[in-house]
Amino acid sequence: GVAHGLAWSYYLGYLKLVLPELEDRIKSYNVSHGNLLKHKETWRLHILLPLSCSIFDNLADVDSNIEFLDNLSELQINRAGIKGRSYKHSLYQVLDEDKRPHYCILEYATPLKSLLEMSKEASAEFTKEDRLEQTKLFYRTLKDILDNSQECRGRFRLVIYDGREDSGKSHFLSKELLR
Amino acid sequence: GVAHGLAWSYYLGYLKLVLPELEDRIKSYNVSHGNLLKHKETWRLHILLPLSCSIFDNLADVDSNIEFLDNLSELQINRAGIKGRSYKHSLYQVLDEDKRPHYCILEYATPLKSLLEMSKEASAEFTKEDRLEQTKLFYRTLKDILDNSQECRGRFRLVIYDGREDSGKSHFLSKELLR
Ligand SMILES: Nc1nc(=O)c2ncn([C@@H]3O[C@@H]4COP(=O)(O)O[C@H]5[C@@H](O)[C@H](n6cnc7c(N)ncnc76)O[C@@H]5COP(=O)(O)O[C@@H]3[C@@H]4O)c2[nH]1
Repeated sequence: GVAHGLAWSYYLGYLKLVLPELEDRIKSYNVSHGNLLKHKETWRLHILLPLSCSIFDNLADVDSNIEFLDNLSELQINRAGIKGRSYKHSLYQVLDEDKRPHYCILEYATPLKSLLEMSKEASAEFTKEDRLEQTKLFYRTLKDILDNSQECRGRFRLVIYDGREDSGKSHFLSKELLR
Repeated sequence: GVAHGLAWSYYLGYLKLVLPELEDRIKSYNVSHGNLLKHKETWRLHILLPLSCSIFDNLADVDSNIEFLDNLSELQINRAGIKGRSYKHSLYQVLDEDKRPHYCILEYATPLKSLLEMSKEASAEFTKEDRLEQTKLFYRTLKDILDNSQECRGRFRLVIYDGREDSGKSHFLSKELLR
């Protein structure tokens, strides 16, 4: 199915390549940035999975307590004919309910953006009902793959939520990330 | 199906973003590199589609007449939480049978690498027979999508071939590209 292929492609073409390299990138970031990410439990890629597929290119638009800080150093790999294809992660400051800052490596699961856009293209023959079903299947498949992956153990956190919460008022997402 | 989702994702999440920007990148490359890409018919992304899914990370290994030259300037887009996600294309020198150089923007269709790797993962439940069928479906679906895409018209060439040719001896791929 659609979700099956996207989950495997997301793992084989991205997470399996980048997650084993994450710890080194965080360590070198800490060296040049005063040991900002102190807590090793946060040394993970937080992957946002809104079941509504509502993906924002700018996280501050979702929750004003979340602010872009910096990118970690990029990884460059010669891949399928592209020389030095670039892979990078973004570091965010997340304020808690007392406005204290925490730091978090954060991004949406990009394949959900494909699912959203497919459901808007008439010729893709992919309805909104298909999309919800495939989004849940994407999550279950991805979770299974990652739970069985040696290379990725302990290096990610899947943050699944409805996606239609009014995050602006409630600061839903920052609270969810800091749980 | 798997191929349906990968073809749509490849279009919506990559080709639709990068192909409209290709001409500007070629023009600015020409300004700083003595008008190297002279022939406008070559101002296209040549997308390699070996039906065998045998994808090489280094094209010179496939055909010694094909040599990496340079990357065009990268495109950076804020996408799904990644600030300045980088998209780049590689420019290759391709020698013809008289050893004269031609220039070509070239890369494999990345989803074929996912199909290949899925067929090697036992838990993906995806056989080599599935893979060949899905690769053909990927090509047909992608061709349909691109033929109906205003944004991508005239900016790509799908280069489909078996993939098991002994390109090294016969220089199959360079000849195919220069046809
Ligand atoms: N040649 C090439 N150069 C690129 O820069 C590129 N970016 C995407 N793609 C291909 O387009 C399609 C859609 O991409 P999407 O981002 O939705 O999914 C991507 C995305 O969710 C994740 N991923 C891959 N590279 C990155 C990256 N650099 N940053 C974040 N996520 C990434 O893993 C999925 C599979 O990636 P690929 O298997 O490399 O092929 C993709 C895919 O077939 C590319 N293909």
